[in-house]
Amino acid sequence: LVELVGITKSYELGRTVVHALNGVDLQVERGEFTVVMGPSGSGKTTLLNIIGCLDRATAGTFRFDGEELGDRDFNDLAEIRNRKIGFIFQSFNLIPVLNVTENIEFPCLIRGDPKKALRERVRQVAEEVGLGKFLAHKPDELSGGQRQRVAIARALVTQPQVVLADEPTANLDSGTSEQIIDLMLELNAKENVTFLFSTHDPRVMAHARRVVHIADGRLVDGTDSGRA
Amino acid sequence: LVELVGITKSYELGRTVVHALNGVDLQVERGEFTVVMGPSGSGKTTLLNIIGCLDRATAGTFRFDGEELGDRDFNDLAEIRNRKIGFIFQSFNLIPVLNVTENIEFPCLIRGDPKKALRERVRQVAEEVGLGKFLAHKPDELSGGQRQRVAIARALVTQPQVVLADEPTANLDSGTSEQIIDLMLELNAKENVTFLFSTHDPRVMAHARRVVHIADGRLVDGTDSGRA
Ligand SMILES: Nc1ncnc2c1ncn2[C@@H]1O[C@H](COP(=O)(O)OP(=O)(O)OP(=O)(O)O)[C@@H](O)[C@H]1O
Ligand SMILES: Nc1ncnc2c1ncn2[C@@H]1O[C@H](COP(=O)(O)OP(=O)(O)OP(=O)(O)O)[C@@H](O)[C@H]1O
Ligand SMILES: [Mg+2]
Ligand SMILES: [Mg+2]
Repeated sequence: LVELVGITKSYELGRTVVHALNGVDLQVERGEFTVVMGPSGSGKTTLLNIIGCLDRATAGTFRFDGEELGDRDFNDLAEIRNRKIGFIFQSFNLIPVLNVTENIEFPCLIRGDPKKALRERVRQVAEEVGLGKFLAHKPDELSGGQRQRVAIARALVTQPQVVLADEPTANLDSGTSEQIIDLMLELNAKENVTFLFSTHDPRVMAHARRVVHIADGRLVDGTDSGRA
Repeated sequence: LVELVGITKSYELGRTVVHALNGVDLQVERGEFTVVMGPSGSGKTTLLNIIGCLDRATAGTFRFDGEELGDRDFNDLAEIRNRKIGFIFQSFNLIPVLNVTENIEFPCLIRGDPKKALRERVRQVAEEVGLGKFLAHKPDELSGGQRQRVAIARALVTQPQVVLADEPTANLDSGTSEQIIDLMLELNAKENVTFLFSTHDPRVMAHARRVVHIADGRLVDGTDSGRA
């Protein structure tokens, strides 16, 4: 499903250059439940942003579902993202003026899903992440973990092929985390949805069928613990 | 140091009222290293915001360092906060247009610390949280865990009596978390700085000398595991 060869991502800040990714080769097959782990600043978010078509690599080749995407413009990338990829952002990226329902349904509205069935689906997925009583709340009327779960629901409501989850349980207590992980495991088992996580959470790692280690912008050889 | 009696905090949203805190009684002595834990939405951030003079309770009495603070206005609360309390926000609250150095030194500038000694102190505390090479970076040029550490450094640079830390390690890997916890334990042991955490992180909990449980806006009886 995802094939990265020699991916680099560099940022130029005045006179310094930061190499967030430094020659990454990675393949992710359909149906995987995979964790990328590494120290703070090692390149996890950068990697997920490129796979999720939210950012473009400085160099390297990137194929998603058989298509070479390196030279696509942002509109093409947005089209693919909207149709195939659910993204749970590390910083949630909720829209402050929209309430929980409107934040969750937003990506579906962008791609033109019919509104009537959508509202019922939004209600259902909000219940599954424990937010059934908060549908009318705005983001600043929610706790940190509640906001995180809005971000999770928004990624899942689009019924994506791939979910890229950047530290999706960082603000969640044990019980809520287990609930979320179970939901994701079910989607993986029944719908063959591919999950790629960046996480430090041992509970997520306990369920991963494959763990990939990243340090200083490159995958660490010999630590790829299996093929899903 | 901190005494809360019958604290409630309610939010009115249209026709519903959310009781974020529902009659909290809590005492925190100088020099404690205490964790408040509870499910997402249970009231941890709300509690820390009130103790940190960032918000006011709806009802109840609150004493900080012997002074009754319930009827103080926001300017008085800001004065106390700037002099005595360091706060590590769950959402970091960095100022986007300021770089790492400027974000860390900001609270000291507000209270008029002399600039020359301040810059050296900022550099030192940035090094202690592993950000020595990022002093000129702006928040949007940093990873999630790097931003969290700017928030931590900003709380510690003021040399506060109390540090209120709302999920301070949520975005940090094991190694970085242990480094931060060690730094905090040292300040607690050598400078008698009081630490009150909201956290789900077992590594922080492992070092807590007292754990307080909160659910649905109230402390759960029988679960206060000790007095520091
Ligand atoms: N500004 C607000 N307006 C309305 N309701 C709020 C507001 N802030 C918090 N709440 C509600 O109050 C309750 C407690 O929120 P709080 O942020 O204290 O929880 P928390 O324990 O910190 O949760 P988490 O672990 O998810 O960060 C939640 O149900 C939340 O929705
Ligand atoms: N927009 C940017 N501009 C400049 N540098 C950046 C930018 N985004 C990230 N970086 C740098 O690139 C490196 C990798 O960042 P990235 O966010 O991918 O790390 P991460 O592994 O997700 O870390 P964390 O666990 O802290 O979230 C870091 O050193 C960071 O400072
Ligand atoms: Mg990250
Ligand atoms: Mg909170």
